[in-house]
Amino acid sequence: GLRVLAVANQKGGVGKTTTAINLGTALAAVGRPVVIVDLDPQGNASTGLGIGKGPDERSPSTLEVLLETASMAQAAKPTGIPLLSIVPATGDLMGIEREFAAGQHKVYPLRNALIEYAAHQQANAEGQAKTTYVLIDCPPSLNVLTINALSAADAVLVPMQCEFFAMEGLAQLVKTINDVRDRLNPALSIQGVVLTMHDKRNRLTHEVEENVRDALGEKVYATYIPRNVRVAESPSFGKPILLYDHQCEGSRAYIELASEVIKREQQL
Amino acid sequence: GLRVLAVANQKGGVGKTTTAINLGTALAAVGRPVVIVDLDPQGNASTGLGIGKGPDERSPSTLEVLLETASMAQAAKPTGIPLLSIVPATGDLMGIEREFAAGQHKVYPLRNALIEYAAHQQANAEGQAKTTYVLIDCPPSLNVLTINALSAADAVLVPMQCEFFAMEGLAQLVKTINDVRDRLNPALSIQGVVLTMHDKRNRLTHEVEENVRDALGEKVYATYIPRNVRVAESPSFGKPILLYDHQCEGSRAYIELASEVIKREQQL
Ligand SMILES: Nc1ncnc2c1ncn2[C@@H]1O[C@H](COP(=O)(O)OP(=O)(O)OP(=O)(O)O)[C@@H](O)[C@H]1O
Ligand SMILES: Nc1ncnc2c1ncn2[C@@H]1O[C@H](COP(=O)(O)OP(=O)(O)OP(=O)(O)O)[C@@H](O)[C@H]1O
Ligand SMILES: [Mg+2]
Ligand SMILES: [Mg+2]
Repeated sequence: GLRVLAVANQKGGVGKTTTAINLGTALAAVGRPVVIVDLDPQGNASTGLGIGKGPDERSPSTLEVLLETASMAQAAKPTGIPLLSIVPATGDLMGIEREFAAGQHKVYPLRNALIEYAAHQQANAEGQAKTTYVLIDCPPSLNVLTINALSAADAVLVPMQCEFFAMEGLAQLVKTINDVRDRLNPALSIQGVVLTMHDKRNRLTHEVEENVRDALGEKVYATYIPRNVRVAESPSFGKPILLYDHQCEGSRAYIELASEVIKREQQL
Repeated sequence: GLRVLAVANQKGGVGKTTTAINLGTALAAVGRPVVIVDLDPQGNASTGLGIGKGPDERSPSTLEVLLETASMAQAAKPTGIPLLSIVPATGDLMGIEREFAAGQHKVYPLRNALIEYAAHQQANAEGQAKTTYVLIDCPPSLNVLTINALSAADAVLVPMQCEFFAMEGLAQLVKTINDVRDRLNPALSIQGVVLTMHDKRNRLTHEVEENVRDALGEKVYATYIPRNVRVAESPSFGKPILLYDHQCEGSRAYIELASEVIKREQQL
């Protein structure tokens, strides 16, 4: 079957894209099939995985999946990494917000597309037992694109930067998740919160970590992602950190996070 | 008169709020009256300037200004810093997006509110010659809130992080600025692009800086803002960096940026 995780936080620059790319790669590295859905019109996850911007390189894209003119299976593209594919995004995705807001479309086509994809995977599974993970990289907003992701997801994975403003938007995010659970998707829960850009030398990091663990307890993964310049460099080579520098702290942290995510999934 | 700058970039976490707060403070420090408009439902600029979250501490807020139930003059609150005030934001601002998108309101109330404010300033100026700067802190999205800011602004100030994804969203931002100029606000231009979180020790910083200066030339300010942990700490004390640690590199950079902004304004 499918297991869909929305990687979401409306605070900008907290490591959503970096987590979708590298957690996705780490899950694939331990044998789990993964599809990343790039739901940000900036298309950072697509670029970070080396998908070009030429005329057809991103077609069909997430836009066509939301407009229901292409299926997930048609839009998912190989990344060169075994078991990892991505449904890429282009700037055209920006237009959908206006279309949905004006009420022209069913607002939740991503949910339907994933249900169809699950059936497709099932039919082609040839007895493959492994769960396919779908990681949805959300834009920094609680807009109609992120609501689509929350309505389609089984759970939410929330990256939180170890910086002062980290806690500010959390109440809004939790309220939005609860709204979507009540109205659209009764199964939706927070799988976990991952601390990112953690810097042991920095007092602010420890303050934020203490606050976040006090407030959210068990929800916060034991694994945190250290601030590591190799992680920031890797997308410029179109590669996840595990390929760019698999020995560095960033890679080890994402491999650890992958095993913690799998463990939590198994406990459900 | 008024001079309105929208601090905008849909890429998240690039230093929009940090620049609005600290450039605003630096302009006030050299005798220019400044009003910051917090246009982000997360309210980071309001929190970073020490505005509490108690029941009335942020009322009226930016929401009431957009709904035209309060004027800018009524909503602008003192910050404790001479010549610097802020129109604060609350999470309720999120609801406006749905209201605007559904076509219930004139889409550009911020522009009207600022025209009215300019008249108000003029009437109360008692011969004060100085221009009042209005800095609008935009959310990380090209949504109806940011379009409001662009329709109300004289120019745009674009913070760009010295990281790989920095250039990715630029084309979309420039296209949106051009669209707003053609349809709504013929005077709109880019005042400048400021490089943020610049780290001399980091190869990626130099690569990005070279790319950005090649692509945008004169538009890029000579001043860049260094990555400096004191800058990240200051909002946790509800203070701008100039008050928290006026000797540090971050403070000096924002003071330099303020003089460069003023110089550009004078050349117009
Ligand atoms: N562990 C890390 N160490 C160092 N840099 C990092 C780390 N994680 C992310 N970054 C860098 O920080 C910046 C922000 O990360 P990223 O773009 O993944 O955040 P985001 O939440 O997806 O942003 P947006 O809100 O714009 O979608 C990027 O330049 C990225 O390379
Ligand atoms: N020069 C700097 N040195 C160190 N840290 C910085 C600097 N500028 C900003 N920061 C930190 O980086 C983070 C992102 O900055 P900020 O919140 O201002 O960006 P933003 O563009 O307003 O984000 P959003 O897209 O969510 O509105 C914050 O935690 C801030 O404290
Ligand atoms: Mg992202
Ligand atoms: Mg901000």
